[in-house]
Amino acid sequence: SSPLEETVKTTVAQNPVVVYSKSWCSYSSEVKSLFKSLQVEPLVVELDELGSEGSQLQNVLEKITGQYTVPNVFIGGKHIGGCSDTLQMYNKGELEGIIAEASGK
Amino acid sequence: SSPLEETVKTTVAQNPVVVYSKSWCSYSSEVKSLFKSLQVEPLVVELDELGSEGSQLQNVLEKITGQYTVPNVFIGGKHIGGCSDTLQMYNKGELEGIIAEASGK
Ligand SMILES: N[C@@H](CCC(=O)N[C@@H](CS)C(=O)NCC(=O)O)C(=O)O
Ligand SMILES: N[C@@H](CCC(=O)N[C@@H](CS)C(=O)NCC(=O)O)C(=O)O
Ligand code: FES
Repeated sequence: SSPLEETVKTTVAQNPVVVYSKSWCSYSSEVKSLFKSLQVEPLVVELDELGSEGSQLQNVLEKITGQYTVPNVFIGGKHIGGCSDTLQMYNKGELEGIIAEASGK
Repeated sequence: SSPLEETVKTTVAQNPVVVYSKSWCSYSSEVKSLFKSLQVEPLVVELDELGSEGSQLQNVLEKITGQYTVPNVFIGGKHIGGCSDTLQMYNKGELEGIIAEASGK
């Protein structure tokens, strides 16, 4: 496991909600807005603001999760998916529960 | 008016539906899918596939329309807006009419 892989694994283990995002991407904005409306403050990693490390991270995320696209969402260390996956969970009433669990509530 | 400005003006004048897009952008995909579902074939310009001309075009579009973001949609030479604007027009039942008009039907 590479250092960058370890970094990602540590990040998602230590933060209840993590969003790997791109700052100018509307799907990423939608997911960030959703969490904000639930009064949750995710750790947001803007891949486009990290120069070459950003694309390396995007590749590592694909290796770990099978998902190359953004947004890439983790809750309680668990890979949730992208924008549609997260919205679907919210619409099914499942999202708030797993957030509460991950936040140790 | 610069050559590139003239290019854009000619493009939107000569093509009933034009979408300035980015190939990996989900909002751009949504708009392209909408037109496809209406059996309309827009002229699609993928700005990310045009190297430096792509970003120049994006700047020219902002100069002409006031809109920097993608997708950037024109129907019958008229600036419609982005993804939300186009979807809103569709939901109001206005989109199909202006497409028909622009296609000379
Ligand atoms: N269905 C996915 C779509 C994800 C997607 O296509 N993301 C685009 C941006 S909107 C992407 O990551 N494209 C490649 C890139 O930006 O590197 C979701 O809901 O998250
Ligand atoms: N509300 C606008 C959002 C447009 C937007 O923010 N587009 C993003 C991509 S999803 C953009 O162009 N960002 C700057 C860029 O990609 O250069 C719409 O519905 O089209
Ligand atoms: S880049 Fe446009 S929706 Fe993600």
